[in-house]
Amino acid sequence: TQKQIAIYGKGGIGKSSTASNVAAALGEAGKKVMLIGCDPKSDSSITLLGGRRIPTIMDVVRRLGNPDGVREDEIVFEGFRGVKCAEVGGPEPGVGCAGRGIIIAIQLLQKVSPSIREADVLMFDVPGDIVCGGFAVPITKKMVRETYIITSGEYMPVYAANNICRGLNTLKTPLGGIICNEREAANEREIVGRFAEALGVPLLACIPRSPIVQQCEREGKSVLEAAPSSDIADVYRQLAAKVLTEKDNKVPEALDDGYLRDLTRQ
Amino acid sequence: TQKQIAIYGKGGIGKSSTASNVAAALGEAGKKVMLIGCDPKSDSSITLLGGRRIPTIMDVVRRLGNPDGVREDEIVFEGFRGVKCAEVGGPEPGVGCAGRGIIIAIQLLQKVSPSIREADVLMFDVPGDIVCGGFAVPITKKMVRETYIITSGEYMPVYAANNICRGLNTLKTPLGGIICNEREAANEREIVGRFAEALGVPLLACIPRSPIVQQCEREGKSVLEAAPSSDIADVYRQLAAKVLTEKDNKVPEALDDGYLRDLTRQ
Ligand SMILES: Nc1ncnc2c1ncn2[C@@H]1O[C@H](COP(=O)(O)OP(=O)(O)O)[C@@H](O)[C@H]1O
Ligand SMILES: Nc1ncnc2c1ncn2[C@@H]1O[C@H](COP(=O)(O)OP(=O)(O)O)[C@@H](O)[C@H]1O
Ligand code: SF4
Ligand SMILES: [Mg+2]
Ligand SMILES: [Mg+2]
Repeated sequence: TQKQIAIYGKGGIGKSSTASNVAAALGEAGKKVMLIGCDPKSDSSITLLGGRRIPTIMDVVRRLGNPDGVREDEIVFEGFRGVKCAEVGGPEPGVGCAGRGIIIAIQLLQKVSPSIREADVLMFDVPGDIVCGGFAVPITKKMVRETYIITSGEYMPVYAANNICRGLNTLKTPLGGIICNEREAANEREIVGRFAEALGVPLLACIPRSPIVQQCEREGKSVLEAAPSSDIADVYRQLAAKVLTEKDNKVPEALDDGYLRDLTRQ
Repeated sequence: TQKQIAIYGKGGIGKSSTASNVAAALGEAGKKVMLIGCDPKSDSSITLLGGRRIPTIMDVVRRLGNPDGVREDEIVFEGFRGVKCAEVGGPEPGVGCAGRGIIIAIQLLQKVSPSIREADVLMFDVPGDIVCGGFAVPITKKMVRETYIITSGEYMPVYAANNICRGLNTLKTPLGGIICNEREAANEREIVGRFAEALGVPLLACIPRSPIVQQCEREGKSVLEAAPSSDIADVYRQLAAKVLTEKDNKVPEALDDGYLRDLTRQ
């Protein structure tokens, strides 16, 4: 069966860099992958497409006036190692709802793109700053079976991660694990390890903060493409392998805010 | 006439610390101030209330089952220098809409709290990570006449600030100015100064990154209360005075993303 996952986390924590590098690693391992960016920044797939920003689904729909008549090749683009990329695009600033956009995008992809059904792995890259019904749409539309949350050892990203767990609990959706994207805060691995343990889910990876990631990003390439023999490329490969393995379907219970403050104040 | 303002910015950039310290400074200057926190974190007023977290309006409404019968003293609390504090509370994680909550809260406050009309200054503290119709509610419900955006010199907060300008442009709402809350990034004051200049609005303050702010926060007090003779208390006083002055009503035009990348890559 198709692996349907979503990657959530606070803005700027490293969702897109992690999702695109994991997608590239899965592609390298021979899997058919589709990556759907749901962040209004629409930058989930840039490093899979040689630095190119693709038209967002909402831009194409707004230009045509309605979703009918949109062709697959106008909204789905093939990137590194055959990864299929699509960007939802953001709400009309100040007036729209991010959730409405994601609903329209999913319905359109289901109509025009065989990849959304045929991919071995379907990945959604979703912001977790605000845990509202809008950003839960990939889950409520039954396109996601398990989620992964990216955090660092600092209070704000951990707070956001915990709030995402509250949403997952309301929606009875499993959390496959926590991914630490390091910011070089003190005791970071220990803090995030204890956070994952308290939630009862595995800490799947600690991705070091590395200039290689930013350098590859500047070249418009994933680490898997631009630095395939680097240590950090292997970190993403190992994470990709862990994402593929079956896990207990643990629906998280959010932790107490006081605990998070103490944990990150170390 | 009542000064009706909103403070927007990316999560974690310093909206609440700035809003509560400016509110305290306005209170010290004899103004009647009401501060309404619209961030799901509901931590806008903690340092005005001696470190106490007050019940959110959404919690009170959910507990009673409907907004009728809620009394003012259940949702509005008086803090340092008489500042009236209210916290909207977040959406039901994963299902609700932050905008719905803000609408319910504003309607309820207008019914039960004379302060919302009688305050000299009405301030909304609103997250700007996602610029959707939900977080524009204080503006669309005509409770805000001018806005202020907080940023640092780093790309992500500047990107969020620019996206907020896109929303303000759609809503034809003036931007009173940019506030730089320093993160000690290289050339920060210059970068944020040029950003404000490119938008055609003043850079109202550069708030230094100071351990005093965090120290006071840990004591559950504003800088105005716990460190009134510090330099940084004066920075907030000067900012409060600038907020009170009349400005040109400039509706911002968002800048090009490429310009933002170049600007912050200095
Ligand atoms: N492991 C890492 N090492 C160094 N820089 C990183 C790492 N992960 C992410 N970054 C950088 O952090 C920034 C934000 O990451 P991004 O993936 O865009 O976050 P998000 O998608 O969560 O908003 C990017 O510029 C990226 O290059
Ligand atoms: N000028 C400053 N100097 C030092 N720390 C600051 C400053 N401004 C904010 N902070 C700290 O940054 C953190 C985030 O600030 P906060 O006001 O809660 O952000 P927001 O409301 O935008 O999410 C807080 O812990 C606060 O103490
Ligand atoms: S559901 Fe979420 S994205 Fe949609 S308008 Fe409400 S807060 Fe904004
Ligand atoms: Mg991203
Ligand atoms: Mg805040």
